[in-house]
Amino acid sequence: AEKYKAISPAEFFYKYKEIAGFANPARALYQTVRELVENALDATDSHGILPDIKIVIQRADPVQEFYRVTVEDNGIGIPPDIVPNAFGRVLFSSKYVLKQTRGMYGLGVKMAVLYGQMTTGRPIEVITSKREYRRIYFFKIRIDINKNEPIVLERGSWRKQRDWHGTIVSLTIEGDWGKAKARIKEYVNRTAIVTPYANIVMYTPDNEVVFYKRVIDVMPRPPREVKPHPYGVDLEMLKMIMESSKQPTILEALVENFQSVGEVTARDLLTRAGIDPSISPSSLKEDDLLKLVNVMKTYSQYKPPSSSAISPLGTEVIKAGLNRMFEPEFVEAVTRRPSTYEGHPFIVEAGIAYGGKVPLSEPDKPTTLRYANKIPLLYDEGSDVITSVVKEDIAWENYLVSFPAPIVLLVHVCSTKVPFKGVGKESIADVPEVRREIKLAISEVARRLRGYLTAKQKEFEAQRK
Amino acid sequence: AEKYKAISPAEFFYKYKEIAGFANPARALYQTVRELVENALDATDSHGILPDIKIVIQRADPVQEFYRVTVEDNGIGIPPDIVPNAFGRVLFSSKYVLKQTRGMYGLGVKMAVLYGQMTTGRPIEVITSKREYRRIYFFKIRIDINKNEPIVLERGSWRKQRDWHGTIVSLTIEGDWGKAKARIKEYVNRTAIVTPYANIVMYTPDNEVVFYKRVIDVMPRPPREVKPHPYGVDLEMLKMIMESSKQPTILEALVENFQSVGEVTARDLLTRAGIDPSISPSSLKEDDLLKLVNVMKTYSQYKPPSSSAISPLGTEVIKAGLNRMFEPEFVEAVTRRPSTYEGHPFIVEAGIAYGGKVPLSEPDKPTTLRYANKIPLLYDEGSDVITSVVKEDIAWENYLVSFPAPIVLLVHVCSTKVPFKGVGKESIADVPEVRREIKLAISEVARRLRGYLTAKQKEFEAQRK
Ligand SMILES: Nc1ncnc2c1ncn2[C@@H]1O[C@H](COP(=O)(O)OP(=O)(O)OP(=O)(O)O)[C@@H](O)[C@H]1O
Ligand SMILES: Nc1ncnc2c1ncn2[C@@H]1O[C@H](COP(=O)(O)OP(=O)(O)OP(=O)(O)O)[C@@H](O)[C@H]1O
Ligand SMILES: [Mg+2]
Ligand SMILES: [Mg+2]
Repeated sequence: AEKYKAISPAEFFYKYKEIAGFANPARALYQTVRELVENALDATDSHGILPDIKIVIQRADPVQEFYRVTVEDNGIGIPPDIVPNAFGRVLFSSKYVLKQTRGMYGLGVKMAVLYGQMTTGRPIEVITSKREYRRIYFFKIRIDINKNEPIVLERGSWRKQRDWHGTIVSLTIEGDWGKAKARIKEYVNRTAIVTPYANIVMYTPDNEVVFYKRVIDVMPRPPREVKPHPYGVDLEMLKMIMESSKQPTILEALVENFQSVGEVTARDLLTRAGIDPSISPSSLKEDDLLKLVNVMKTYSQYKPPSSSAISPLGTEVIKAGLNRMFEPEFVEAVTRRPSTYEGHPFIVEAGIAYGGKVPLSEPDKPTTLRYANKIPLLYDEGSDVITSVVKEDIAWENYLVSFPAPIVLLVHVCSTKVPFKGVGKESIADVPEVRREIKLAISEVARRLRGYLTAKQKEFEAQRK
Repeated sequence: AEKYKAISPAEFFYKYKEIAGFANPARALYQTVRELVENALDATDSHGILPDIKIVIQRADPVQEFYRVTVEDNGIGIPPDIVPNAFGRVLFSSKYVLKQTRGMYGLGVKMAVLYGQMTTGRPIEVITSKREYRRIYFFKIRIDINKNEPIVLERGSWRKQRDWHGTIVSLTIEGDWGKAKARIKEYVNRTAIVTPYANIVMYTPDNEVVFYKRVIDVMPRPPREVKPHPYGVDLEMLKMIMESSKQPTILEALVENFQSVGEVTARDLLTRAGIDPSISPSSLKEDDLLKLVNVMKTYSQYKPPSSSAISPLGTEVIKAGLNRMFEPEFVEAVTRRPSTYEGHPFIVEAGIAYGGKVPLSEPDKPTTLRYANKIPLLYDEGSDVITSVVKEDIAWENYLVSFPAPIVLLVHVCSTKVPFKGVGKESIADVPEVRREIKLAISEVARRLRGYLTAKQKEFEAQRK
């Protein structure tokens, strides 16, 4: 007889943890550092706070390969009534809104909690306070996997002694520092390249201290939440909007719930869909909704999607980061204008560093640093659209570059929704609009490199005479 | 202010549907056919029923690219009280047990329902009956995305007029037959290669009929559910077992809940963990559980994991499938002995077909047909361990093969848990134990091909004299 049953999202991701990057102890240690650091940076630079991030990885047991991973930030902190769900409920997040952030799934830190629970049995510890609070709050939390609910094992609070705000997250997991350390150090290094405005210090189990000091005070403008663009609409979204709208008419419901839709545009859309603008939103029938979705998706007279929800690094930040890390003889960066795919605005940025202390590349392609929403992508490069463009769409010889060469290429894709191929966030899918922008961005910085190499060549020949 | 919220698994996979393979209308049409066909085959061949599968894809609208996809099978059917959850609740499945099946996530058909809902608004229709029933049951179902619950829009039943059992699933989605048809046909063709014991007929929107007739009555032995093997244990699993066990002693709880653990072994494990075998399961403390997990994972005297839970194709089925599809001059197949990774038993099988009507391969590698749990894998070959082994670990020239050549290589990995890289089930992760077995299986069939090519060469030279 068949055993039919439902499982919670916590049980699902506990069972299939490899899908979220927790395939083995080495990858789990790497992913845990990632998830905590990405949360810490989201809590700072998305809110105009210059980040101070401390990462501590220590052996937690003399015999077993258990590691205590602690990440501290000076970010916005978390309200105490929110903490249990934030760390103890899978699919709970503050980032389910239309705004560019590193986090998006409501899963990251919970995966680390689950992995700690199943390998060491130890709960996660959280200390947090917001700037306006007088107290600091402390929690020990584990996850009830069956119910997908937090279990608060301990809680406490105390009065602030000094002006502190931020969050300290600590958990103990099985890991493999020997296997993982090169990648973890690479991840922190690559993070520092795109956050030259952050202080990042890491203490390792080998008693090393890795320190990336802040070199600029300029930060990317923080992203602001926006309403969806009509190009991203679908039947279910429109239905949900109309059912929950408190507006008296469908016209006002459209204007309130979509960007780039003012009264004139809304009236135009409704006319084309053959719908009376004055009827109430909840009275729309199935056929009308489908007609309206089709009209909204094919209408060609909207203002383009707002880019206030995306937060590119900017050329100043990219160049500062590449300069600090590689001390190149030549550096350039470009931030493309906003584009969209499926109603989501996105920007592609590229940076190029050449010569100086830039290490020699592979014999067949430039050293390529992939980024998505400011997150360094280190694995699965074979299935990433950036890798594909660099290999197949750029004729490097046209830019006077032959490999190996002392050249580093940085490519950053940022969006309200980066089309990741999996919840482990390691590679970007080959979406045509995005691919096109990546190619244009890389060609742009490659052209500028060519200009430099040509001038350098001329100067060299002039000197010879 | 931050907007903290929880979402249901239905909303999560609706929001991030590209992660499950529903990235665009062409891929969605492909994935919908896949999910329905895989469910139909699971309902037949895992239960000793020779499959009769009918696939119908028709244009559902004169203007819009809407397609009605219907799959009918002669399988075990679904109880009427189960149908709403089976099709309307994400993370509901009969395949969350330790047994090899194509399905595993409890997500597949629900993704298709969600996609139909958001692109056409139409519900899924299900007709089903079990062999022993006198009635046939009918449902029209949509998903309440917010609550992750089914909404039954219509239901009915009627008396059977003839001895029918099985399931008919029909839904209407936006698709792109022009872009998807080559891949859909390839998928059905590749399915037929490993199910030569099935009748599969497909009716396409171009009014074509594709028919793969049953050519053998031999089926792989159906898999049988097993208890977990101690090598796959973790702290959370052991805790859940001990808390829910009705056994009076920890000794009996171990014997009841794990395979390869009889009384002698259980006593040995408990002794090594310093635990009294007569205490009740729920009285174990945290430290004891962790000690016991460590002992169980490192103990070296178990019987190896049972392979009754896995269901390899077998060499007869593989050869019949390759012969029917390619009419080669040479065909061979091998089924390796069971192996394990992380407590999960797995088997790698390989088949090779050469000459005859086998098409010419690429200039650098053999045409490779990847399969996992009898499912053909068509996308993401770049990140699949099989591709990696074929390219990097096999010196084809040692087997007298130089490309291009009229050679097809089939590789099948089957397990109680195939280490897929994503919920879209397109590529297998590089797990060391699995990689090793793939290499050994391919080497084996390549050796036999070499034997044939050597004999053929000798015969050719003998004839020349
Ligand atoms: N260091 C932190 N400072 C402030 N808020 C935090 C911090 N860490 C976690 N949070 C809060 O907890 C929530 C859950 O974090 P989690 O990592 O599970 O999901 P996410 O970051 O939203 O998405 P993703 O799964 O993509 O990481 C976050 O959305 C955020 O609101
Ligand atoms: N044609 C069918 N015949 C019998 N049972 C079916 C059929 N289709 C679906 N089911 C039942 O519905 C359940 C849910 O199907 P669904 O495709 O969502 O998940 P799954 O097949 O278990 O896993 P996966 O997400 O990997 O496909 C199945 O587990 C099975 O019990
Ligand atoms: Mg996160
Ligand atoms: Mg399925």
